Amino acid sequence: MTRIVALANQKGGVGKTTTAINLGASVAACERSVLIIDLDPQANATSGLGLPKNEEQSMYSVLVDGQSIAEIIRETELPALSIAPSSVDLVGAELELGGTERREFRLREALATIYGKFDYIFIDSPPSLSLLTINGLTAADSVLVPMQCEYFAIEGVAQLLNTIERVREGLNPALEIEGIALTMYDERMNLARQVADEVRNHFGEKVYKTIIPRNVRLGEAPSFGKPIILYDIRSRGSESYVNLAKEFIARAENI
Amino acid sequence: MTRIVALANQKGGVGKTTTAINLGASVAACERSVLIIDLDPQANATSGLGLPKNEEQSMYSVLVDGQSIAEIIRETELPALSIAPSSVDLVGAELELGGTERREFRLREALATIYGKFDYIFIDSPPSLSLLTINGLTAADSVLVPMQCEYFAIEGVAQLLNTIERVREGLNPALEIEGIALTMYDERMNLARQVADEVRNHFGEKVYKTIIPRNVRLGEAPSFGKPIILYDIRSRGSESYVNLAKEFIARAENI
Ligand SMILES: Nc1ncnc2c1ncn2[C@@H]1O[C@H](COP(=O)(O)OP(=O)(O)OP(=O)(O)O)[C@@H](O)[C@H]1O
Ligand SMILES: Nc1ncnc2c1ncn2[C@@H]1O[C@H](COP(=O)(O)OP(=O)(O)OP(=O)(O)O)[C@@H](O)[C@H]1O
Ligand SMILES: [Mg+2]
Ligand SMILES: [Mg+2]
Repeated sequence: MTRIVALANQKGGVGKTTTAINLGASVAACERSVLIIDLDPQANATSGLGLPKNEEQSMYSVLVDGQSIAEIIRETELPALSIAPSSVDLVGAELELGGTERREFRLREALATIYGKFDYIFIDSPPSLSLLTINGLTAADSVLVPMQCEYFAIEGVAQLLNTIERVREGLNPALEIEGIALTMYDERMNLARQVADEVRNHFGEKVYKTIIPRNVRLGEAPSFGKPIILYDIRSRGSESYVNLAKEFIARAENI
Repeated sequence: MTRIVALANQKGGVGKTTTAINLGASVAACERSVLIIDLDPQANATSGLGLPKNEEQSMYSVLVDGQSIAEIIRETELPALSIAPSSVDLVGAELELGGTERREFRLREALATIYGKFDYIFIDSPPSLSLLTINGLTAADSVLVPMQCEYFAIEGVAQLLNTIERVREGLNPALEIEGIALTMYDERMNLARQVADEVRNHFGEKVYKTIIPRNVRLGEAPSFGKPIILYDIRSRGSESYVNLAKEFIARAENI
């Protein structure tokens, strides 16, 4: 039983990768086996976990050349956390898959070959709603939306929900919304509270109670190639992602 | 004499739009006529200046339908600042232009029709290196790179410079680097200083001396549809973008 969760939001810099790494790591620390799929040509999740991003064996070779995904999966410092790395080659993937039959299903078909090997698979997406992100949404059971509590973040939600709807109708009827996670919350900003309230009014119970605060340690951790719980377990960043993981598991496992 | 500057960085949320709006506004306040081109389907620059983003007349109709760009230009609250708005339709533009002859030159050809009408044209790009951003780089005299002082920001630079080089070789031999602007600087973060030093070591004089600090007011201003200098002239956000404007003008006009 594997639950596949796509992290998606076309707005840039809202914490998709930071959430993929740290929610992934914190769920793994709760004794669940976790795989992170890095679907972003920027390969931030890959380097944020200390792996090189110019390897020949990557999500590029899986999606474009059809290499077996099991062959490219790498371990991380955390025993229960693995990653299928990206590489800069992935920049060309959308173009190269452009005319291919069933190009939206490449990831879905790859994940079918490892179904059951992990409790959770988190897919990190690029800041766009194009073919790579669509592959993530088509492969997933659900989508988790990291949302920064700022003005431009609110604006992009309608378009994202639109895309999710179109994927449901045309490609993946079972796609659900796992939840909305409020990220990079800055208490000094009046606007942050207003945005958080508006998101809760709109999405109700879907919004996780845990809010991830702005915390310098979260920005520093990837420069050491570590998730926050290995970099600074006592930080507010660690505390909040561990709480988010517990809330995530309780919801996903109906506890 | 118009100088066309593309704001580009494929990393998300590094301040491209915030710089397009506020450098644009601050340069306009220095008695230069400025046009902002919103090339991002998210249309953040458009809404951040208080305009609607679902209009029929937008950069979509210019790039895809060939509408005259002069017809879509709108005024803003600042007399010397205008904007060519984006719209959500632009999402489809890259696909629709996909097979078109000279699809990288659509913006360049449109800007040729208004050459000389503005002192400066700033082009806001989406967080990607695909066709819309390529149109911006092909149309521009130079590219200004907003860079956030965080780990993932450093990683993306090589790829951006690569793209600039390929545009020079194949599409726009005259493309220069206008400069690098350090944005969202958080003094509490050791990493920020290290990243800033590394950027200066690498790019030397190209890096503007003015650093834009993290300032809550900069995040609030777009929710009122205003540039920072109309929203809160006394804020550190205003002060820094005004200083950046002076530095920008001095460099661009060889003063
Ligand atoms: N809660 C936080 N506190 C402080 N810094 C954070 C926090 N969350 C993320 N960051 C930092 O903010 C930047 C943007 O975050 P991140 O890269 O995770 O966003 P993203 O949505 O994946 O961006 P992109 O759209 O480019 O993929 C990164 O430098 C990251 O380290
Ligand atoms: N110096 C700053 N201080 C505080 N907040 C800022 C600052 N600069 C930008 N912001 C806020 O940070 C968020 C990201 O900035 P912005 O949207 O300008 O980046 P971007 O590079 O255009 O993002 P995208 O890649 O999605 O186009 C926005 O909510 C913006 O209001
Ligand atoms: Mg990311
Ligand atoms: Mg932007």
